[in-house]
Amino acid sequence: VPNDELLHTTVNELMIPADKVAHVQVGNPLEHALLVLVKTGYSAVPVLDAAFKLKGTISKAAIIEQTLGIEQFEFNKLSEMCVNTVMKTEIPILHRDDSFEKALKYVIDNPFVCVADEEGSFDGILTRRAILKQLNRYLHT
Amino acid sequence: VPNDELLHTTVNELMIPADKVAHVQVGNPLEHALLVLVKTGYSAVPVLDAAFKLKGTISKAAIIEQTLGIEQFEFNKLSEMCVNTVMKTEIPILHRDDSFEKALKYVIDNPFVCVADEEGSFDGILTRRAILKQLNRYLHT
Ligand SMILES: Nc1ncnc2c1ncn2[C@@H]1O[C@@H]2COP(=O)(O)O[C@H]3[C@@H](O)[C@H](n4cnc5c(N)ncnc54)O[C@@H]3COP(=O)(O)O[C@H]2[C@H]1O
Ligand SMILES: Nc1ncnc2c1ncn2[C@@H]1O[C@@H]2COP(=O)(O)O[C@H]3[C@@H](O)[C@H](n4cnc5c(N)ncnc54)O[C@@H]3COP(=O)(O)O[C@H]2[C@H]1O
Repeated sequence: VPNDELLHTTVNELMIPADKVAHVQVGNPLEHALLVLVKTGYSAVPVLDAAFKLKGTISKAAIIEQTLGIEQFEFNKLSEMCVNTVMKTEIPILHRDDSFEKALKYVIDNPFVCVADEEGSFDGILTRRAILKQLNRYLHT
Repeated sequence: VPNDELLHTTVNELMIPADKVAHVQVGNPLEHALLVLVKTGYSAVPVLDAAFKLKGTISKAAIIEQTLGIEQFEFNKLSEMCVNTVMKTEIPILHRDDSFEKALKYVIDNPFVCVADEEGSFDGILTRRAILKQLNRYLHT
């Protein structure tokens, strides 16, 4: 059954490992977080604490939204606020041994999903691109 | 052959039609474009001209990058520059009757792909989410 191969792929084989993932620290001011996002070119990245535990994700969108004042953008606010007040903490999480099928379900609504172990230590991320490349490979064999 | 159904789906069946796609006009100042992106919540949208022809795409990332000065972010620049100087014009384009397979290839490297007709009139967009939902449907039948 051709589907078997695809369905037996695990998150571990498709994820980007932690050491290759750009991230920000939970205590950083928003201005620093925005700089990291602009320099790495990513629209959103994981947020970790000093012990490398996963705390949430933060996006350019969420940061810019903070600057939306009544009349115009108020960018000075960025140096006054921290990542922890703006980050998203309710995020889906995958484990290394989760199936392709579970990963696919999660990326339908999320450009990327964080991978962590049972202690909450950050392992990496699973991206839509990885799922799409795997699908493309599978359709061409 | 189960793959047949998937491969016979066309862009037309999966795309978001033009009237449901947020966009900006080629002559808008960057400050206006950023406001549209922040209010609609999208990280990037198509750029059209007054005749509804597709001109390119513009992202929050590209706009924010313009504000990156030597020492800090210089947001006043946003009212001084227009969409046409910052938009991406080298973009992949799909046609309504293109195959699922061609669409899949394009979304591997692009979160969304613009759909246009031979005259360059904007028809809609094909998103990664649409491809992933179709894959999920196919794996569950
Ligand atoms: N430096 C680069 N080189 C080549 N292509 C690039 C790129 N930056 C972005 N892209 C392309 O643009 C897509 C959307 O990137 P975005 O930053 O919005 O959204 C990204 C970003 O939020 C996050 N992400 C991906 N790789 C990351 C990394 N190494 N570190 C941190 N976050 C990452 O996962 C989301 C989905 O990534 P995905 O690969 O599916 O999809 C990526 C990829 O196809
Ligand atoms: N208002 C909303 N409601 C529900 N979910 C939302 C949402 N806004 C964003 N998302 C989710 O976040 C993903 C990334 O959105 P993003 O704005 O970065 O990237 C989007 C955006 O740049 C563009 N896009 C999608 N729908 C659009 C629309 N109606 N008008 C203009 N651009 C659109 O296509 C990209 C990929 O979209 P995709 O659907 O694959 O993936 C979307 C979707 O899964």
